[in-house]
Amino acid sequence: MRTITIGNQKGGCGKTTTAINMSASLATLGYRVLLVDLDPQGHATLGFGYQPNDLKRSVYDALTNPRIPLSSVVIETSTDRLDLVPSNILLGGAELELHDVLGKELVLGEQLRTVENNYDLCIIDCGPSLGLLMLNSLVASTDVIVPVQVHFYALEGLKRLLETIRILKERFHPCWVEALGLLLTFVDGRTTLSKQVQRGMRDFFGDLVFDTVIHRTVTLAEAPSAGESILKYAPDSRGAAEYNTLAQETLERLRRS
Amino acid sequence: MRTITIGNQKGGCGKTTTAINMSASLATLGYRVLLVDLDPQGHATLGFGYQPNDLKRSVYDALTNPRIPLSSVVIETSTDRLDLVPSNILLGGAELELHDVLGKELVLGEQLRTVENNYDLCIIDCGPSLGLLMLNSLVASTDVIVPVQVHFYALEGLKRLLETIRILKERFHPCWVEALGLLLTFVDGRTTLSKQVQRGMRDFFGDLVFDTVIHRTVTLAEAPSAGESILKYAPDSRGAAEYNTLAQETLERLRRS
Ligand SMILES: Nc1ncnc2c1ncn2[C@@H]1O[C@H](COP(=O)(O)OP(=O)(O)OP(=O)(O)O)[C@@H](O)[C@H]1O
Ligand SMILES: Nc1ncnc2c1ncn2[C@@H]1O[C@H](COP(=O)(O)OP(=O)(O)OP(=O)(O)O)[C@@H](O)[C@H]1O
Ligand SMILES: [Mg+2]
Ligand SMILES: [Mg+2]
Repeated sequence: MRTITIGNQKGGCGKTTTAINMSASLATLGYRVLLVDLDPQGHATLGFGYQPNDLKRSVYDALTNPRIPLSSVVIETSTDRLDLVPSNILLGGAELELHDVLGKELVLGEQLRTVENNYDLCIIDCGPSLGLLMLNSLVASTDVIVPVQVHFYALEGLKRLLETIRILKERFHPCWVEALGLLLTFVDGRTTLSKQVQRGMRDFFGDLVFDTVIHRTVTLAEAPSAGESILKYAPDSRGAAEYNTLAQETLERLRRS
Repeated sequence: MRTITIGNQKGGCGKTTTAINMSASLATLGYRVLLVDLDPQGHATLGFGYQPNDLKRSVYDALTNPRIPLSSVVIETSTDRLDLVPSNILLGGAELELHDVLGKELVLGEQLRTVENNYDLCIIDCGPSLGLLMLNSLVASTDVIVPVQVHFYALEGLKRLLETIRILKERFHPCWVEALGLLLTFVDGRTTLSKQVQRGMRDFFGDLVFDTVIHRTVTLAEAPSAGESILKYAPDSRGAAEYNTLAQETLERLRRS
């Protein structure tokens, strides 16, 4: 089960939108996909029409109580072959609760291993932080995709994130996660600034940058309010086409790596 | 010196853009304004054309070494009557360094008091976190403005922020900061989602929401790359007009409170 972290400590750069829509796209292509909501904000959970506060069990339980099997937390989504490990605000207390636990960076990986035969791919939606949850995600992953919003401040902070990932890999064993790619998001085809930032990103990071970019579109922002992925909400939209193309490019990169 | 925190732990909701352009607007109206960059990312510093890594002294020095007077860190900007306390990545180490210092939440306020006769208004640009820096900002402030990006997830998280501010005020004495208002940012006049979220915000928060809203415009995103406020970069733009109107509404609210 290839496990992909969707991570960037910057807020609002398109992590959840990418996690939701890439998962839906891969499932629609025929893969069995598990999407893990690892953000106490529960945005991926909301984005599939669930109310985080109504959950009887969530990822928090699976992380803090090893006797609760992950399979008892997993719920289905309206997309075939796409299951969800939902999250809610309780997850905000996990870091404190696990503080003195030996192997606290490994708990997510251990739980994911108990279901790995049921899925081909696992996608983990991280919140905007570099704390224990993100660490669990990276340690449990084979790959990481970094969504990067295309604006003036895009480059700086990104170098630091990649450096952080590198340092984490040295400090935690085993940790095989590799950067699968940087995904440019909120692209605005018309502005000079957007073109400049894209070119700057490709000059500096080369092939690490996905060929696929995600343009800013209204339907991508609306889909969560309907509790659906973009493939269901607006299947003919540009957002749906771009996330389908991204899924294909991701599969290609996974095969090559 | 009325001191206004521009704060929201959510990333990319318009804090820096508001801090820069409101400060410039108030200075242009004739007030003496001090803008404090309290984010290790140094975005407000970059937005006025400075390179954070080239700074000889920054807010980090003033916070961690009481023998460095704030006045020796302050630099001018290209806008008359607008000075800047710049920041850089060193500030990221301040929280750790101040960890065992008695009165660590008070250090910014103490430094600001040493210059308060030189300015009418102080604006503090906070980074996206609820840590020691934000705490210093709130404890040093008389008012807080919360920029809120208008999108599906806007309401939840916001209630938690206001609750956090309330709790902080109870725990730290003295702390008189009051919410001056919620500023709706990235408004898109054309989409249903944007209108729905705005209405939801005003229904729930009433008069706390500023009448002025900031629409998403290309020039607001471009101005930082020119190292200028929107008033200099595109004085006839919608962004300039809206931040000027916001400055007026802010002054009105300050007088009434
Ligand atoms: N390409 C796009 N076009 C338009 N809106 C978008 C696009 N991508 C994301 N959005 C919207 O922007 C907001 C932020 O996106 P998203 O939630 O995916 O970011 P995030 O990185 O997960 O944020 P957080 O750091 O809070 O977890 C959401 O309201 C989302 O619907
Ligand atoms: N109204 C707007 N229209 C277009 N672009 C905007 C607008 N407001 C802000 N931006 C751009 O969006 C990005 C994020 O805005 P900004 O830096 O002000 O947010 P922030 O809350 O300070 O982010 P952070 O949490 O990283 O400090 C910046 O590139 C900025 O130039
Ligand atoms: Mg998210
Ligand atoms: Mg900022």
